[in-house]
Amino acid sequence: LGKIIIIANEKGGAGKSTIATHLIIACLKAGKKVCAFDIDNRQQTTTRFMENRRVFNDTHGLSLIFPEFRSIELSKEEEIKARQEEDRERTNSALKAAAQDYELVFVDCPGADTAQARAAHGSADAIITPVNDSFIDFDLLAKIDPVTDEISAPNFYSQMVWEAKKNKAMKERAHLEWFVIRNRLSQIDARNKRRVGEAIEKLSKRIGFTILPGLSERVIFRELFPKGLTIMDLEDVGEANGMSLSNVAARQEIRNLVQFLNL
Amino acid sequence: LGKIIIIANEKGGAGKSTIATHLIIACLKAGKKVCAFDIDNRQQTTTRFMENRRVFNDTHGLSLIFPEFRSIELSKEEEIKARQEEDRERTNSALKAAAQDYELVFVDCPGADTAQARAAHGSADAIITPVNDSFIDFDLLAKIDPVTDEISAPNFYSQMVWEAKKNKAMKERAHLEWFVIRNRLSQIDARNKRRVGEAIEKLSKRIGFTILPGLSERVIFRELFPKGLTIMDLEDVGEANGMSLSNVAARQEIRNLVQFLNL
Ligand SMILES: Nc1ncnc2c1ncn2[C@@H]1O[C@H](COP(=O)(O)OP(=O)(O)OP(=O)(O)O)[C@@H](O)[C@H]1O
Ligand SMILES: Nc1ncnc2c1ncn2[C@@H]1O[C@H](COP(=O)(O)OP(=O)(O)OP(=O)(O)O)[C@@H](O)[C@H]1O
Ligand SMILES: [Mg+2]
Ligand SMILES: [Mg+2]
Repeated sequence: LGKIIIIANEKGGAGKSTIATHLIIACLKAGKKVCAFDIDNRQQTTTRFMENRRVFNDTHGLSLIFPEFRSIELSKEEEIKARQEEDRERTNSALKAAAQDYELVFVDCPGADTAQARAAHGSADAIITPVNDSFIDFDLLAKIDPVTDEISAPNFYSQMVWEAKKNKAMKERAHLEWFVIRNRLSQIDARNKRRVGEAIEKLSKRIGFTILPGLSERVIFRELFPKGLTIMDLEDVGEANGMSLSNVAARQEIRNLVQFLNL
Repeated sequence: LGKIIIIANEKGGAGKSTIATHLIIACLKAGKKVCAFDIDNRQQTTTRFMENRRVFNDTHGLSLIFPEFRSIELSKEEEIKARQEEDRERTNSALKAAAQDYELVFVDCPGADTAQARAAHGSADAIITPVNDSFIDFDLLAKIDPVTDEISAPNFYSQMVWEAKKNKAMKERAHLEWFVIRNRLSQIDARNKRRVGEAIEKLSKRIGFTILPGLSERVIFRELFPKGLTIMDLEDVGEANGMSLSNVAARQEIRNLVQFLNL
C-alpha cells in the first residue's frame, strides 16, 4: 500500500504548495510512482502549477515527468453537516484508492480549516508542516509567554494534529508521523533564527514531531512557477549548466529533504 | 466619519497581519485616533499581538500607545445562510459604529473567504492588499498565460474586490480605493522582482488599483511579535539608539507607506 503524505498547516503562506510541488517532482525524478492531490479548491496553486507544466511541456515539445494528478469534487449538499460528511467521505475514499496504485500520494492542503483538509489529516500516514522562521507562524503551534519566553501551551493546529494522531492510533493501531520543516530561512538573520529554532526544538520534544532539514528563502523556489518547473527540472530543459551557486544549493536542500524523508 | 481601511488578501501569508499591526502603531504615533479589528477569528494574530503588547507594557511599567481594540463575535446560528447573514450584519454595524468615534478603523482580515471578511469588503472605504513578490501570489489577482507571459484574465480575488467596488458605487455613490503593496521584497532578486513588478504595473492599470511603496523582507518586521512591538516603538523602549542600518531602513519604509496613504 502506498504512503499518504499531506503537506499541511492552517497558517497561510507557510510554503505548503511550494514544498508539495518540489517534493512531487523530486520523487518522480527518483523513479517513484507518484499520485498528487490538490485539495485547496479555492486557490488551486498546485493545480495551476501542473497546468503551467503541461502547457510549457507541450509548447516546447519536451518530455517532462508528470505525476498522476487528481482533485476531489466538492459536495453540493445544501445543509452544512451533510456537506461536510460528503466531503469527508469523498476525500477518504479518493486517498485510499490512490494508495492502492501509487507508492506515494502527496496532498497539498489549504491554509484554512475545511472538511476535506480534516479528512486528509485523518487519512494521512504522514504530515509535513512547513513553518516560516517567525513567531507569528509558531503561534499556531504553541503559545509563548511574552514575559518568560517559555512555551505555555500547544495551540489549535498542534491540537488538531494530536487529535488525528490519537484517532489513527486508536482506530488503525498505526503511527501518524508528523514532520515540521522550517521554510524561507534567511541567510543573515542570526538572533531571531536562533530563538525560533530553539522554540521549535523544545516543542518537537514536547509534542512529538520530527524536524526536517529546512529550506532557505531562494528566488528559484518561486521563480519557475509560471512554467510549472522546479529546480530539479532544470537539467531536463537544458538550463542546469552554469547553475548559480544559489541554485546548486537549492537543489541540495531539496535532495537533503527527500533523503531525510527516506521515501 | 472615520475611514474604514481593511488589510485583505485571500492569499495566506501575504503579510496582512504584519502590515495591519505596523500601520496601526504608526498611525497612533502620528497622533491619530485608531480603532483596530481582528476578524481572523481562528488565527487571531493581531489579537495576540495586542495581548503580547499589553503584557510587555504592564510587566515593564511602560506607557506604550494602544488602539481601541475590538473583535466581532461570531454567529452561533445552526443554519449556514442564517449564520452568514448574522455575521455580515454584525460586521457592518461594528465597523460603522467604530467609524463614528475613530478617525481610522483598521481591519485585519483572514486568509480565507468568510462571511465577516466579505462584509468587511462591503463596508470598507479602502482595501490594502499585500502581495509577496511571487507569481504564486499574483495568481490570485490574475492568471498569466504560460506561453506569452501576458495577463490573460483577472482571477477570483480581483473579481471579489471588483464586486465590492461596484456595489459601493451603486449603493453609496462612493469610491472604494484599492491599494496593492508588494511585501517581503528581496534585496538581491533582480529578474523575478522585475517580472513581478511589471505584471503588477500592468494589472494596476487594467483593473484599477494604486501601488503603494513596498516593504522589504526584514527580520525586524517579525522579530518583535512576541513583545507586541514594532520598529516604530523602539524609541519608546529605549532601543532606538544605535539602530542598525536595516532597522533605520525598515522605519523609513513604514513612514513612506503612511505618508503615501495620506491618512
Ligand atoms: N523557500 C522559499 N523561497 C522563496 N519563496 C518561497 C519559499 N517558500 C514559499 N515561497 C513563496 O512564499 C509564498 C507562500 O508560499 P506557498 O504559496 O507555497 O504557501 P502555502 O502554504 O501553500 O500558502 P496557502 O496557505 O495560501 O496555500 C509564495 O509566494 C511562494 O512563492
Ligand atoms: N516584510 C516582512 N519581512 C519579514 N517577515 C515578514 C514580512 N511580512 C510578513 N512576514 C512574515 O511572513 C509570515 C506571514 O505574514 P503574516 O502572518 O503577516 O501574513 P498574513 O497575510 O496575515 O497571513 P494569514 O493569511 O495567515 O493571516 C509571518 O511569519 C510574518 O512574520
Ligand atoms: Mg498553497
Ligand atoms: Mg494574518
